Amino acid sequence: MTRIYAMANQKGGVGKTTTAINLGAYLAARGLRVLLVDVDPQANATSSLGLDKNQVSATVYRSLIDEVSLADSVLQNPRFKLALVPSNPQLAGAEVELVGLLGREYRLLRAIQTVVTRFDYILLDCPPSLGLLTINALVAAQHGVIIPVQCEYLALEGLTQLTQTLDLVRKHLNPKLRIRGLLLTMYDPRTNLSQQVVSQVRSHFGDLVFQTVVPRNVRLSEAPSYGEPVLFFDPKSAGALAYQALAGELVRTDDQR
Amino acid sequence: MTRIYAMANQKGGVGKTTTAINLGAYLAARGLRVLLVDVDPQANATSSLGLDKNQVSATVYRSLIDEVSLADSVLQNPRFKLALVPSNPQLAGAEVELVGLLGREYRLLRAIQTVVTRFDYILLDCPPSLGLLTINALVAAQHGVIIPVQCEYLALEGLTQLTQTLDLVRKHLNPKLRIRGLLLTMYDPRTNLSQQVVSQVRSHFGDLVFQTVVPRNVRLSEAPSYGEPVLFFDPKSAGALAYQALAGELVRTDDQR
Ligand SMILES: Nc1ncnc2c1ncn2[C@@H]1O[C@H](COP(=O)(O)OP(=O)(O)OP(=O)(O)O)[C@@H](O)[C@H]1O
Ligand SMILES: Nc1ncnc2c1ncn2[C@@H]1O[C@H](COP(=O)(O)OP(=O)(O)OP(=O)(O)O)[C@@H](O)[C@H]1O
Ligand SMILES: [Mg+2]
Ligand SMILES: [Mg+2]
Repeated sequence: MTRIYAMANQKGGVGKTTTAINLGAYLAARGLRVLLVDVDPQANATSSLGLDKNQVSATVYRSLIDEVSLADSVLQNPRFKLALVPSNPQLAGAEVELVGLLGREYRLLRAIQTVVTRFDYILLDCPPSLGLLTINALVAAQHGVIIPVQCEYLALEGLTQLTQTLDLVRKHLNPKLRIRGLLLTMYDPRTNLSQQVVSQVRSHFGDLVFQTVVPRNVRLSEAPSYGEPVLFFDPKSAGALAYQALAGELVRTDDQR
Repeated sequence: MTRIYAMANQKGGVGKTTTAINLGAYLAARGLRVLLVDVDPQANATSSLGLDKNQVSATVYRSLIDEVSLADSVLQNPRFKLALVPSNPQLAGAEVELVGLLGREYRLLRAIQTVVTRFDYILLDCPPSLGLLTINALVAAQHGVIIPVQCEYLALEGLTQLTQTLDLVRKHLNPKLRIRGLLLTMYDPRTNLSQQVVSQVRSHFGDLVFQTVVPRNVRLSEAPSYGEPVLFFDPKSAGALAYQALAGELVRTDDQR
């Protein structure tokens, strides 16, 4: 059974891309077949894996707009054991171009059907907005959405708006949409703010919050400049160990469902 | 002469809102008349000043879509000496609703004309995207765009895409659009990454980069939870002193133009 998860949160800079890349890498390291789909025009997931976003032409855009099979855009990275459907800045136009297209909210879901049986996990990295690209990802995310929550006040505050959008998508587009889990990121034990955010999120969302908390760790922000997941950049770092633990927690709790 | 600046960068979480709020507060503390316009559906600038975004109804949305005079949406805060045109989640619909409207890229510029003479500075807080809301702000920003750049690799990487978009807006919509300055934010002197990003941005953009660098400082991220600029929350903090210095640098270099 292939599990499809979207990393979504309209608040910017909360760790969506970092989670997609590093959770993906640790799932792949466990022998699972993993596909990352970069649904963000910033193409940060693409560049975090060492690709030049201005050089790739077979991207998710072609599947969303030109209906080219997604299978034709899948790039394999044998070293990371990760597959990627890349993005490039052309995708920025899709937010508007999708508006007039038939089945505009279901295009990513349809495109993913052509590759779904080849993978155990498909992770969708979303842009920091609630437009048609993120909506497409929320419709395609048949097993739920993973919400990275930075341990900061403004990120906490944005959760209401996100859950309201999830309710709308569930009502009108994807009745199966659920929260797979909230992931607390950039936790800094030295600040009261971090601790307050963790306790508020846990008290409000209960078991929906992953036990694993990702600490603030500079190695996570350095790894993208080397074009590799933290597993390959510094596997002993606190950030790496957290994403390794998250992969274990996800697989374990998936198996129980 | 009223100066209108947009805080823009499609990379999420780089300090756009933090800069708009705190730069605005320190400009106001110098006796200047300052208006903040929250052009982000997340409404973080609105909530950072203590307002409940779900309670405000007179927002920038009404001026962009319903052509209600912007003057009717201006809220004065006597304590902070700041005026604000708030936002709320309804603005998320504007990205799509604007697509079919005449003069869709100029609606914010037109709306601002009704209030421009009342202020010395108008600061526009943008969402983390390059859609029609940010485009409207870039067209309205007659004196330029202030680009917060987080001292991280992915934020550095995104600058090329941003400058390409600025070139397009300058060519098709606002020939006067220029970069007023790049502001390095969340600088952490303990990490090599921060230092590398600073030296790369300075070597690439030269004098366009503000001398003032904003350090990573937890007081800046705590202040929004109290609904006040850092000037009122902790004026002696490193973050506060940096934004005070930025206000001084901006005014000094504006006067020389
Ligand atoms: N746990 C962490 N510790 C330190 N830095 C981190 C951590 N997680 C992410 N970062 C860094 O913080 C920045 C924001 O993270 P990231 O880009 O993954 O967030 P995002 O939600 O995908 O952003 P956007 O909204 O722009 O898509 C990046 O520079 C990243 O390298
Ligand atoms: N210099 C700083 N030191 C520490 N924290 C900061 C600093 N500047 C901003 N922050 C915090 O980092 C987070 C991101 O900043 P902010 O929300 O201002 O960025 P943004 O670019 O407006 O984000 P978005 O893309 O979501 O609009 C916020 O929680 C903010 O409080
Ligand atoms: Mg991202
Ligand atoms: Mg903001």
